[in-house]
Amino acid sequence: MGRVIAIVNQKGGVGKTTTAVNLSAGLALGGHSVLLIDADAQCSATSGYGIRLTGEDPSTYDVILGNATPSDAARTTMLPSLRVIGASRDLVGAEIELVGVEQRERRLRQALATVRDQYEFILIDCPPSLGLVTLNALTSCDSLLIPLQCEYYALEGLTALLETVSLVRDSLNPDLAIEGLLLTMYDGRNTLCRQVAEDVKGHFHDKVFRTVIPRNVRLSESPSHGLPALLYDPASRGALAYGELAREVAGEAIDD
Amino acid sequence: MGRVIAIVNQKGGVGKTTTAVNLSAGLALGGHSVLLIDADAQCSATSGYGIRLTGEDPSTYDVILGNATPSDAARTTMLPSLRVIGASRDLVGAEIELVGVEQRERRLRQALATVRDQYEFILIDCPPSLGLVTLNALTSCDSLLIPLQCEYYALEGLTALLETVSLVRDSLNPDLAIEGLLLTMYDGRNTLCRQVAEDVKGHFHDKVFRTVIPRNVRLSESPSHGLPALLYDPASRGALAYGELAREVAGEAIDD
Ligand SMILES: Nc1ncnc2c1ncn2[C@@H]1O[C@H](COP(=O)(O)OP(=O)(O)OP(=O)(O)O)[C@@H](O)[C@H]1O
Ligand SMILES: Nc1ncnc2c1ncn2[C@@H]1O[C@H](COP(=O)(O)OP(=O)(O)OP(=O)(O)O)[C@@H](O)[C@H]1O
Ligand SMILES: [Mg+2]
Ligand SMILES: [Mg+2]
Repeated sequence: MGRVIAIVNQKGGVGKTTTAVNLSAGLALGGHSVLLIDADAQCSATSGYGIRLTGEDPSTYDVILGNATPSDAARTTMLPSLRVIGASRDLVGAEIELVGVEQRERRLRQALATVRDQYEFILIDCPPSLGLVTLNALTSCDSLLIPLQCEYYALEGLTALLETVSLVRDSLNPDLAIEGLLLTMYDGRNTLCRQVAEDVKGHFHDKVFRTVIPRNVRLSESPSHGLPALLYDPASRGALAYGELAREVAGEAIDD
Repeated sequence: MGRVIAIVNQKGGVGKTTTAVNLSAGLALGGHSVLLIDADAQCSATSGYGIRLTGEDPSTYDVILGNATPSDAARTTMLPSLRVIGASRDLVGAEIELVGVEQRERRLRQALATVRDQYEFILIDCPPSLGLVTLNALTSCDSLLIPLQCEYYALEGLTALLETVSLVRDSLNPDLAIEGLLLTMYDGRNTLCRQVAEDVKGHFHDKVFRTVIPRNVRLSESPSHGLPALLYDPASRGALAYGELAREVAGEAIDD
């Protein structure tokens, strides 16, 4: 039975897509079968794998609105055990179109029921908002992974996100758990960054992943080559960190 | 007659709020009367000025839904010629509540008609999405300022934004102009950053502000003190750059 993990944070630019692309690659390189769903109209995770959808291709929008099944929409990638459901710009419209629809928060959950046991991991990259598309992801998943930049505005946004999570748990998805908080773009030379990291660890304890993702230029270069950093520059600090995160998420031993 | 400038980019984390807070401060310190409207449910620009709204305080949500006038909602700040209309979390709900409302994209424009000539500049900080709240900002403004991080994913998002702008120009706001593209978090040592900056200047020419905002830790520290960098550390490279941007936006001579 696949674990569905939503990668969520309404704060923008904290590393959601970078985590979705590189964690999915790390899990696939580790031998696990993975489905990555790009639920962001920006289509970043789709382009992070070098995929460009045409108007005819089934997308996440079609899966949520029920026009295509996840199996139709899942595309192969350069990694044998990874498939990707790409996003398209019409997801912007979904936020409005879903308002009047029956079971509007449960559409993705219903759609994913047909593929849950074909993958060990299903990851969902979310847009920087708490709208109906993100609510669909929070209603479909078993747990959520929260990338967190060690910055003041990012820390401020955490309370709103955790409140939304408990609302979803009460009404739409009672078993929703927190997979963990992931510190991203960490730079130990920066005092504010160190302080925020200490605050988060002091407050969330073992809910914070032991793996910390450093700021590493290879992570921001790799999408322009349509490759995860684990394939673009496997020895880079960014790629190594996401490899370690994949082992931690999969429950395998990580190096201390 | 005040110039209304929306600070927009659906790509997250590109420096919209940092620009809204520090450009409004720069204009106010330059002697101009300024109104800053925080239209993002994350309330970052509100907290960037050390403002915390209580449930009783009128907010941007109330102004858009017509429950309060901009004059009721505008609060004083530590800068004499700057007022701020703060955001609150209920803006998240506005994206859904506005769907069924008459003239749903023009609400903010209608509300601002009452205060336009009381300020020389009205700045609107937008959320990282192209939903109904951002559409309200695009329909209200004379021009838009697009902060752009020199990164691959940020560049990709530009096409979608410019297409939305031309749609808004055709149907809702015929005079909508581009104030300019602002390069943010610029780090000349980073090859990708230099390449993206060259691409953008090569493509958009004089639509790119001459002022470039460097990556500068003081800009990310100042919000934790509830102050713009121009007051927190006026001699810092980040504060000086935003001072220069304010002169450029106001049409005053800038240093070469
Ligand atoms: N550890 C890192 N080191 C250096 N750059 C990074 C790192 N993680 C992400 N980036 C870069 O920072 C920017 C923001 O990251 P990303 O787009 O993954 O965030 P996001 O949360 O998905 O953004 P959005 O809210 O727009 O969806 C991107 O340009 C990305 O390449
Ligand atoms: N020039 C800069 N140098 C260093 N840090 C910066 C700079 N500009 C912004 N930051 C920091 O980068 C992060 C993202 O900036 P900011 O929050 O202003 O972006 P945004 O576009 O408003 O994000 P969102 O899409 O979530 O609204 C913040 O933590 C901010 O403090
Ligand atoms: Mg993203
Ligand atoms: Mg912002």
